[in-house]
Amino acid sequence: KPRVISVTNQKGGVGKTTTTINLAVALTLQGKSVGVIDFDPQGNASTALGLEAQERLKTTYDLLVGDSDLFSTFVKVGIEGLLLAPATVDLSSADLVLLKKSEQVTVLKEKINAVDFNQNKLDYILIDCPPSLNLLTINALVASDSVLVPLQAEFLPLEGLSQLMLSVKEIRDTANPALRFEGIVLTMFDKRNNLSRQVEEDVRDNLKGLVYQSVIPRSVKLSEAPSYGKSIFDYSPRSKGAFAYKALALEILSRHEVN
Amino acid sequence: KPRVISVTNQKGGVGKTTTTINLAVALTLQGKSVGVIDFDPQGNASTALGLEAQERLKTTYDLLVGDSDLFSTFVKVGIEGLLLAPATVDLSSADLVLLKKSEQVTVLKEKINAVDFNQNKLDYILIDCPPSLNLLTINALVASDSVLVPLQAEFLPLEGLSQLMLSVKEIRDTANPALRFEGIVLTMFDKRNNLSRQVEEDVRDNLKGLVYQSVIPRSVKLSEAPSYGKSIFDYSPRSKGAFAYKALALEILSRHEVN
Ligand SMILES: Nc1ncnc2c1ncn2[C@@H]1O[C@H](COP(=O)(O)OP(=O)(O)OP(=O)(O)O)[C@@H](O)[C@H]1O
Ligand SMILES: Nc1ncnc2c1ncn2[C@@H]1O[C@H](COP(=O)(O)OP(=O)(O)OP(=O)(O)O)[C@@H](O)[C@H]1O
Ligand SMILES: [Mg+2]
Ligand SMILES: [Mg+2]
Repeated sequence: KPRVISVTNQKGGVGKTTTTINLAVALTLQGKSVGVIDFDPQGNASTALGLEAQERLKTTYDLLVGDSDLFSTFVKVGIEGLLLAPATVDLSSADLVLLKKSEQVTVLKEKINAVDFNQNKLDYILIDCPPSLNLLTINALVASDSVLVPLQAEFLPLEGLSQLMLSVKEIRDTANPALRFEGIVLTMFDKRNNLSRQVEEDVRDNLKGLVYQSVIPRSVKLSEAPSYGKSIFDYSPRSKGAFAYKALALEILSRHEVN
Repeated sequence: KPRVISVTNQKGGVGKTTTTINLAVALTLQGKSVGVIDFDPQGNASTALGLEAQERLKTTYDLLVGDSDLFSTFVKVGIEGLLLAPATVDLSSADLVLLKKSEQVTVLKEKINAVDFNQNKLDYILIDCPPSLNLLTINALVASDSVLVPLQAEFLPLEGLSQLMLSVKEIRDTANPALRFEGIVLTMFDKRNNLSRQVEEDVRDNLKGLVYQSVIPRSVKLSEAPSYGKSIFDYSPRSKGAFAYKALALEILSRHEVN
């Protein structure tokens, strides 16, 4: 069975989507097969991987609310080893529909468990979560083995971190005892900026081994790549953003291979 | 009756909170009295205005779900002419509670309409919305005269704009016929960056008069100020961020005084 990782942080604009898609591609470049589940009604991960809105026939709305199974929702996006379950804005009404079902928080978990992974090989599933702790995010956390938290190295994003950690603990205590922290990755880091360095110091002091050594620098190329529907590895493979996401992938793999 | 403006964009991290609080203070410096309603469970606007979590006794959760009225929720935060209705993380469960009520989307509107503004003078109410189009944001839009949209000058944020405009139109057609666009303000703008300039050109070509002339530049001081609980006007009054938010306030006032 693949390792399922939710990429989440209720603070907005911290680099969840950018981390999900670039880490996914970095893992494929290390020979892994990866499924990306776009769980944000904005559909940013689907756009950033180059799938136009009109090409999203089966979506994560159908997966959650309809009777679509995981592998009939996955599509290829022209990147070797990568599959995408795309999202459209319909997903924003999934919350309300799920509330009326008896199974509100385990729907995604069941769809993943229903797959025969001997037939359909996958090493990783990455779930790009929306910026809130709503039923979509809860479904993702309940379905996951671990949580990866992108943290923008600024003050307001740092404030929400303890709330997020409490919510993850609550999910672990109530619905998913296996859920643990994959790690915290600092994003949009600017080493010339005092605030960035201060946040890094704070987080490393308090959370020690949870924080990856790899840090994602602020880089315009990372914000340009989505407008071409390309990962950083296609758009600008020798940029500092590409090296940083490759380093993050290697660090994550080294933690898993050891365990 | 004050002019009620929702500051909203379902895209995360685009500068909603930064715009709400700094515009609010800029308006007070022009002699206006302003109420800020923190409608985001992260409570970032409350933090950025210097109100510690343990000082938030009556909150917007009590306003929406309990029987607190608007002026008993407002507190002073040491800024002349400014009142704040603070938020805590409790607000994240307001969605679920509102769903069980008969009145789901008009609760805030009724709390505002219940106030005797002859007794309690206010020129503006600014509502800082969370990064989603959930029941909290819908309550804010239904209660508002207009919508102010901070737009980060990048590709992924631009993508969500048409969706937001559709949602505003839907609210206008169903629940609040008076709702109109206050305007779109470009944030975190970096004129050295091609992408910023391209987004500006796109938006001005397509949306013409909706886009303010005033543009908020990317400025580290704006991201540092919240860690001191201060607006940019207290933290760094001669910074480019302070001048930009003053210019935005003057532009908004000139549009209102004329009408
Ligand atoms: N390291 C980086 N350097 C520069 N820009 C970045 C970086 N990471 C992300 N960005 C840009 O910052 C913006 C926010 O990033 P992104 O959309 O990935 O965040 P998010 O957490 O997924 O947002 P949301 O909360 O809306 O889902 C985007 O325009 C993105 O292109
Ligand atoms: N013009 C600016 N220059 C530099 N940094 C900025 C600017 N505006 C906002 N920031 C910083 O960018 C981050 C995101 O801004 P902010 O929190 O105001 O966005 P938001 O839209 O309210 O986010 P959310 O979607 O989580 O509510 C914060 O760390 C903030 O301090
Ligand atoms: Mg995202
Ligand atoms: Mg905010």
